[in-house]
Formats: sequence, C-alpha cells, structure tokens
Amino acid sequence: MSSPGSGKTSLLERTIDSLKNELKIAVIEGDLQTTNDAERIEKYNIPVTQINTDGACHLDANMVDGVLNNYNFKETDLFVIENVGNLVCPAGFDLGEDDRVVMVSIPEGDDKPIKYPVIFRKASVVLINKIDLLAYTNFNIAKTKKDSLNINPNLKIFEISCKTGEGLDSWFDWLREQVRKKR
Amino acid sequence: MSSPGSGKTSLLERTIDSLKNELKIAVIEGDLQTTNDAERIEKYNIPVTQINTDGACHLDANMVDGVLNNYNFKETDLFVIENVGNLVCPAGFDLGEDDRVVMVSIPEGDDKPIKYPVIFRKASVVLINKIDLLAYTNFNIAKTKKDSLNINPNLKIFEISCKTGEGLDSWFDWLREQVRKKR
Ligand SMILES: Nc1nc2c(ncn2[C@@H]2O[C@H](COP(=O)(O)OP(=O)(O)OP(=O)(O)O)[C@@H](O)[C@H]2O)c(=O)[nH]1
Ligand SMILES: Nc1nc2c(ncn2[C@@H]2O[C@H](COP(=O)(O)OP(=O)(O)OP(=O)(O)O)[C@@H](O)[C@H]2O)c(=O)[nH]1
Ligand SMILES: [Mg+2]
Ligand SMILES: [Mg+2]
Ligand SMILES: [Zn+2]
Ligand SMILES: [Zn+2]
Repeated sequence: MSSPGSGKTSLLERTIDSLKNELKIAVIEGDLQTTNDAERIEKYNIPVTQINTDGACHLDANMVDGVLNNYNFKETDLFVIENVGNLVCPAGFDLGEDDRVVMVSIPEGDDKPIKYPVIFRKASVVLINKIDLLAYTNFNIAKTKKDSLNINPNLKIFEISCKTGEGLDSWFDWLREQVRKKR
Repeated sequence: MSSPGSGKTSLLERTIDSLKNELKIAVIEGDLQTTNDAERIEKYNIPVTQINTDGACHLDANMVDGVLNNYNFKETDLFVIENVGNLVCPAGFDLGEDDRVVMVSIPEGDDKPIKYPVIFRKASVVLINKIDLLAYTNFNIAKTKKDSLNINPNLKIFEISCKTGEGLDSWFDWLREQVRKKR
C-alpha cells in the first residue's frame, strides 16, 4: 500500500526479478483503471491478475475473492496484492492478508506517518523508497522512523531504492523469513 | 487536490507569499490528523482553519460548512481549500468550489492521469510540480499532458516548481484572472 507513484510496482518488479528462482510468486494488481501495472508484472512470467475498481478507492475482500480462482495456491510461496495508490482507504479493508506493507517515498516529505496514522498502525513493514533522491530533498529519515514507531512499535522499517537496488537485500530476507515461517 | 506530498501546501505558501499584497486570501486545510499544514499557512497571517477528518479520506460539504463562520467572505478575494492527500476520493465530493485544481509531481511517474481519470475529468487546472527533479526521472511531460487533455480537453496545464519558483507566474496569472472574472 502507498500513495500513487511511491514505487509499489517497481518494488514488485525488483522482488520478482531477484526471488523468482527460489520462490513461486503470484500477484494481484489493483487500480482504478488500466492494466499497466499487471502488464509490467506479466513480463516476469508469473501468475498475475489486474482488478480495475473503476471508481472505488481501495480493493476489498469481495473483489479479491472474485479472482482467486485464477491461482493455484498449493503452487504459491508468496502471494502479493498491490492495492490502489491511496494512503487512506486501503487501511480500512481487510483482504485476508498475513502482513501489510506500507511504502512512503523520499520526495513525498517526512510527515506522512503522523498525517496518515491509520495505515501505519495496521502495517508490519514500512518501506522508505527512492533513497537515491535524498540529496535533493530535506527528508529527515530519523523523524519518519521515530514517528512510525510511535504509532506502531512493532514495525520493521527498511530504507530502499528500487532504482539503484540499495537496501533491497534486507527486504528480500524479511520476505524469505515470512515464507519460511508459514511453511 | 493531489496525492500525499505532491506539494499542495508548498503551492499555497508560494501563492500567498506572492499574492497577499494584491488579493485577500483565506484557506481551509484538510487532513486526517495534525495541524501541520494550517500552521504553515498561519505564518502568513491570513485566515486559515484546519479540519481534521480523523479517518475520512476526503473533505465533504458538511465539514466545510461547519467552519465557514470563521471567515468574512465579503473581505475575501481568493478562498482556497486544500483537500486530504488522495487522488481518488476527493473527486467524488462537491464542496461548492468554482474550480478544482489537481496537482501531480514529477517523482510520482507520468501515468497518473490515465490511472486516476475521475479527478482529472472534474478539474479546471492540472499543475505538474517538482519540475526541478526532471533530470533524475524518466517523466514524459508530453505524455502526461496528452493523457490529461484526452480525459478533459478544457484543462489548463502548468509546469511548476514550488522549490525554485519556476512556472509559478502563469499560475498566479490564472488565479488573478479567476478573481477578476468573479468580481
Ligand atoms: N528515483 C527513483 N524513482 C523510483 C524508485 N522506485 C520507483 N521509482 C519511479 O517512481 C515512479 C512510480 O513508480 P511505480 O512503481 O509505478 O509506483 P506505484 O506505487 O506502483 O504507482 P501506482 O501503482 O500508480 O500507485 C516510476 O517513474 C518509477 O521509475 C526509486 O527507488 N528511485
Ligand atoms: N524538489 C521539490 N520538492 C518540493 C516541491 N514542492 C514541494 N516539495 C517538497 O515536497 C514535500 C511535500 O510538500 P507539501 O507541500 O507538504 O505537500 P502536500 O501535497 O501539501 O502534502 P500533504 O498535505 O501531506 O498531502 C516537502 O518536502 C516539500 O519541500 C518542488 O517543486 N520541488
Ligand atoms: Mg503500481
Ligand atoms: Mg499539505
Ligand atoms: Zn475509500
Ligand atoms: Zn474515500
């Protein structure tokens, strides 16, 4: 989950590219309109379905349920849902997931956790993306981490760049750990 | 209206700073939580009220109505409402405004109009902000403009940077023109 354009699909591209030889990954893409994001994922030859909500500002359990027959869960290690770009509404709708990941990105400014607390409260992981752009902003990473942990002390926080690849190894390790724990 | 962190409040700061000697400006700030944005506007000594929606993902007419008594509209030339950071829901709720302005920013990627068409359809102006960061992205401005005009041929589109000030004069001129037309 994240604002529009924080880098959710880019993260999936990076994750699938690095992990698809060790984990069977499947994806649901959610957007108001277009199949752009699903098309980006299709290039990796893994199962992916695009849900278009048309106007709805978040995926809900019914929409997800409607496409689950497209997947073989016995053959899936890691199932990822990319929600509609929205830092508010997705927090309120349980999709049956084990973990929620919230992404913020450097150009958005470091005040997002305190301004949009609900989505941080319900997350397991916060990803701070686009750290390659830090030099061009006044983003205070320590502040964002502190504010996030104030809202939710159990958060794991990773600083990453989907552009350069920096920091992604810790994210991949966390994913591997969750898959291992659930086996 | 824009995604979280595109630069709405920065735009207001720039606009008030440049125009407050010629126009009486008043502002409503809308956020889930915090008074951060209203505090930034207060520094300019103009009337401003912060609405906290708590959980709601958009301002609605009732919330706006609830604070209108804080203002003297006879003494106001330009009244601006900054909505909750959200590229979806605010499109669906009429606040009684004359014009809607949608802001996108360079780091978000150039596919936002086609992915979130409703909010562009209902706008009068699209602002493309943070053009100072163009060099560090693959943002195709021509594509974003073309897609926006396909959705809504009447859109005025301004490329700006609230950081450097580039492009803001055309935006100020448009505002002056709207104020003049309504007198
Ligand atoms: N500089 C930089 N740009 C990035 C990074 N990650 C993603 N981007 C860019 O950010 C833009 C948006 O990336 P997406 O992956 O489409 O973002 P998204 O969150 O999936 O967007 P929506 O699905 O529309 O909400 C693209 O232009 C990416 O190239 C990063 O780490 N650094
Ligand atoms: N590089 C660059 N950064 C900008 C520009 N305009 C705003 N910013 C930065 O973007 C971040 C967010 O700016 P805000 O004005 O708070 O954005 P906002 O849309 O009001 O955010 P919300 O109200 O939380 O949705 C801040 O760190 C600003 O300094 C710009 O033109 N260029
Ligand atoms: Mg995406
Ligand atoms: Mg703001
Ligand atoms: Zn919603
Ligand atoms: Zn909503």
